[in-house]
Amino acid sequence: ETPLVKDVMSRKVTTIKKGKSIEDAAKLIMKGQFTHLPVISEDDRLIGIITAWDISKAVAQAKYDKLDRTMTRRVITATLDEPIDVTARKLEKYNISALPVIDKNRKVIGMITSDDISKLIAKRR
Amino acid sequence: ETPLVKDVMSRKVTTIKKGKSIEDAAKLIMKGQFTHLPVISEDDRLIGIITAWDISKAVAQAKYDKLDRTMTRRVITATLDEPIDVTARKLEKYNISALPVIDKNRKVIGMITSDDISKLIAKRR
Ligand SMILES: C[S@@+](CC[C@H](N)C(=O)[O-])C[C@H]1O[C@@H](n2cnc3c(N)ncnc32)[C@H](O)[C@@H]1O
Ligand SMILES: C[S@@+](CC[C@H](N)C(=O)[O-])C[C@H]1O[C@@H](n2cnc3c(N)ncnc32)[C@H](O)[C@@H]1O
Repeated sequence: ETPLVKDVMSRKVTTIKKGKSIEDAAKLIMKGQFTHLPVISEDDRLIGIITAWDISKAVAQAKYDKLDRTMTRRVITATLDEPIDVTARKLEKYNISALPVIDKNRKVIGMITSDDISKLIAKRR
Repeated sequence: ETPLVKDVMSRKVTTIKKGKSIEDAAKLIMKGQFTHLPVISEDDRLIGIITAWDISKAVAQAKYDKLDRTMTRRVITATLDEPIDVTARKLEKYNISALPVIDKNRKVIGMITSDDISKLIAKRR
């Protein structure tokens, strides 16, 4: 019986509004001890994602831009009833480690990460 | 049959010598498209780990230190013959996403990440 995203995801998600800075993003990532931060519009729709990796790349290039110029715009997402092997294949295909879970209005209602999927293996035995 | 670390890990690993800078680390992370970079001593032993998350934290605190002051010194590691459910439990316990695989001389011979473990779920069906 393959679990679904809604059984494995984390419902507590931190997001950031697009007008904020890279430093604001870095502070949220540090406080929350996570790595992927969905970016949302004024009306709470998902419009991008910024991660510790993107911030690290800004350091590598010594190029600190606005948040909406640094974030990834084409976000790979998951839905509640998606079987997690489908999710795991998306992560592998794009070499990414987390997907925002969205509803049909592009509201972010959860996050599912390779850490969450890996926990299913942690429980065996 | 629980797979072992050696069946699932990546043998191609990038490491960084301790005398390098945070910017050097950020450049390797960007080029390699990974997130965790083991730090090694002059004689190739594992002495720390630096990640995109640590670099992001440096941005959050506007505090750019030497590599060996920013890295995590107490590294959680894996060994070749470790069953991956044990590995997955370590990742969960410490809220980390990757473990350097070391031999008995603390040489880094691989990396195992939650992305690698998640790929086992991707293959089902
Ligand atoms: C190719 S990944 C490699 C590092 C790591 N696996 C990760 O997920 O960050 C790095 C890039 O993927 C992007 N990324 C991460 N999660 C994403 C997602 N769900 N959708 C689209 N891009 C994503 C980040 O914005 C970053 O530019
Ligand atoms: C608590 S984790 C949270 C973010 C993400 N899960 C990760 O692994 O980076 C962030 C901290 O874990 C540390 N870390 C990552 N992998 C580690 C490992 N194998 N052993 C010890 N510390 C590690 C990093 O240096 C960073 O300071």
